[in-house]
Amino acid sequence: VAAIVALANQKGGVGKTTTAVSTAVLLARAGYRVLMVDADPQGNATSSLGLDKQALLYTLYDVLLDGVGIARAVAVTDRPRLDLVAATPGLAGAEVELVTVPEREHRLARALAEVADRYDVVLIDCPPSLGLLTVNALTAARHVVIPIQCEFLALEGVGQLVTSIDLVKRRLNPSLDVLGVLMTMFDARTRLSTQVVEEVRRFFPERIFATIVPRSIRLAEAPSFGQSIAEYDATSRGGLAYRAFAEEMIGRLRLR
Amino acid sequence: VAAIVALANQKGGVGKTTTAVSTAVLLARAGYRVLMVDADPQGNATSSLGLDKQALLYTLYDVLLDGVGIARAVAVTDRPRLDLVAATPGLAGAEVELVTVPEREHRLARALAEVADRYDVVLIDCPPSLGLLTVNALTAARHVVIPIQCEFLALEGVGQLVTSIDLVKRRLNPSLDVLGVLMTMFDARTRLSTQVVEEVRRFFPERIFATIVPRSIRLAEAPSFGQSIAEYDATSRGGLAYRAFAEEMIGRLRLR
Ligand SMILES: Nc1ncnc2c1ncn2[C@@H]1O[C@H](COP(=O)(O)OP(=O)(O)OP(=O)(O)O)[C@@H](O)[C@H]1O
Ligand SMILES: Nc1ncnc2c1ncn2[C@@H]1O[C@H](COP(=O)(O)OP(=O)(O)OP(=O)(O)O)[C@@H](O)[C@H]1O
Ligand SMILES: [Mg+2]
Ligand SMILES: [Mg+2]
Repeated sequence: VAAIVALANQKGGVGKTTTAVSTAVLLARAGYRVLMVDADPQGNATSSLGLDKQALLYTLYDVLLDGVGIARAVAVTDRPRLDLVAATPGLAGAEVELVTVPEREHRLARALAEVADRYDVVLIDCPPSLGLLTVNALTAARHVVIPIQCEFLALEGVGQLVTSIDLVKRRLNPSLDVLGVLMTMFDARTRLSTQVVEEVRRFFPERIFATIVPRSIRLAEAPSFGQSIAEYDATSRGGLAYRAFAEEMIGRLRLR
Repeated sequence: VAAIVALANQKGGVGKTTTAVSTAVLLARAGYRVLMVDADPQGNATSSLGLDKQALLYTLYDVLLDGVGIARAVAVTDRPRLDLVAATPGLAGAEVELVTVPEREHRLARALAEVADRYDVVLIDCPPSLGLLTVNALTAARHVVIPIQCEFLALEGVGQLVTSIDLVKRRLNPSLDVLGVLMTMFDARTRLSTQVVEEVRRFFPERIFATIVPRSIRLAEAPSFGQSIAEYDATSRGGLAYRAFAEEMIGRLRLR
């Protein structure tokens, strides 16, 4: 059955989508069958893979709120072994509309159960909040990867995120575990980056990934071409870092 | 009565907090009485101003959910003419708890009415979402400033944000208007930044601020010292940009 991994952090702009998309493409290229679930109403993962949101029949909103079977919402991308469940702006309504729905936290978990056997890995890109969309992702996932930007303000919310993960683990999903913490946007020109890495290493001594993703303009340029870094500039510093990260993911997930 | 300005954008990490804090300190130094409202459960504006969250008696959560008078939640900072209503992680609960509260969108507007006459400007820092905390800020505000990062993924959500602002204007707060759009984290090393600025200029021809804030490490370092850029490094490129922006804000708000 698929390894289901959520990319979560309520701090905005820390590299959740970039990490999800980069890893999805690399794992699919390595031969694994990958499903990418875009659980962020901004739909950045959807557009980073070059999909046209207007052309989609069903999206994650239909699955969570209208009970449409997730198999019907799975869109094939033009990359072999990589499928996507897309998000559109309407998904923003789910945060409020789900509040009064029975089993509201389990909607995504139940939906994914239908297709999990068709994939080796499912990656869920979360929005920058700890609302019901992220809780759904954490309830559906067995693992969570926490991207943390190497900046001071990004440290602040980590405690709150860990508390939320523990809460989901205790009440909704006992098998959830923090697969690792990925440091992103490391800028060698400032001591601040090193200080943040050291602080996080103290907080998560065994879980911090060896790979540290540098700040690299090529990573910001890639989505404007609908490409992941592996397709846009694989040998850039950002491209090499995400290759190394994908290798670490294969190891930690014990993918065959 | 105070000019109430919300800093809003559901895209994460675009510079909402940095813009709110930089502007608050500069306006207070220019002689205006300023209230900063931190409406983000991450509490980045609270810590960027160097306040200790453990030492606060009341916070925004108490005002929105328990009906505590906002005057009791106002904390003085060590900067003359600059007060703050702080946020702590518990505020994250408000997004769900407010759903069933009567007049849920108007809680902040009603609370601010009590103290608006004591200030020239109120700045509200929003979380990276379009949930009830941001809707409360947009309902309380007369103006909204939209920081937009000069990167491709940041363009995607702008349409959705404008739709939400229009919705609030039509249903909840007819006096709401977009004061302007501030381009942030401009990186001269990539054509992408210029392309994004041109795209936004086409979308908001009259509202884009003349100031474009460059990407500058000093801005990321300042909050780790509990200082705004004006206090940490006023003559850095980021410091000069935010000084120019504060001047534009004084003009557009017609502050005496
Ligand atoms: N290592 C990096 N170096 C430089 N730019 C990066 C890097 N990683 C991501 N970016 C860029 O920074 C911005 C934020 O990254 P991204 O959108 O992946 O973060 P996010 O956590 O998904 O944001 P949100 O909280 O809004 O969902 C994007 O424009 C992205 O292209
Ligand atoms: N112009 C800039 N140049 C470089 N770094 C910046 C700039 N503006 C802000 N930063 C840094 O980038 C990060 C994101 O900025 P900030 O936290 O202000 O964004 P935000 O929109 O408030 O994020 P969130 O969506 O999480 O609330 C912070 O670490 C901040 O210090
Ligand atoms: Mg994202
Ligand atoms: Mg912020």
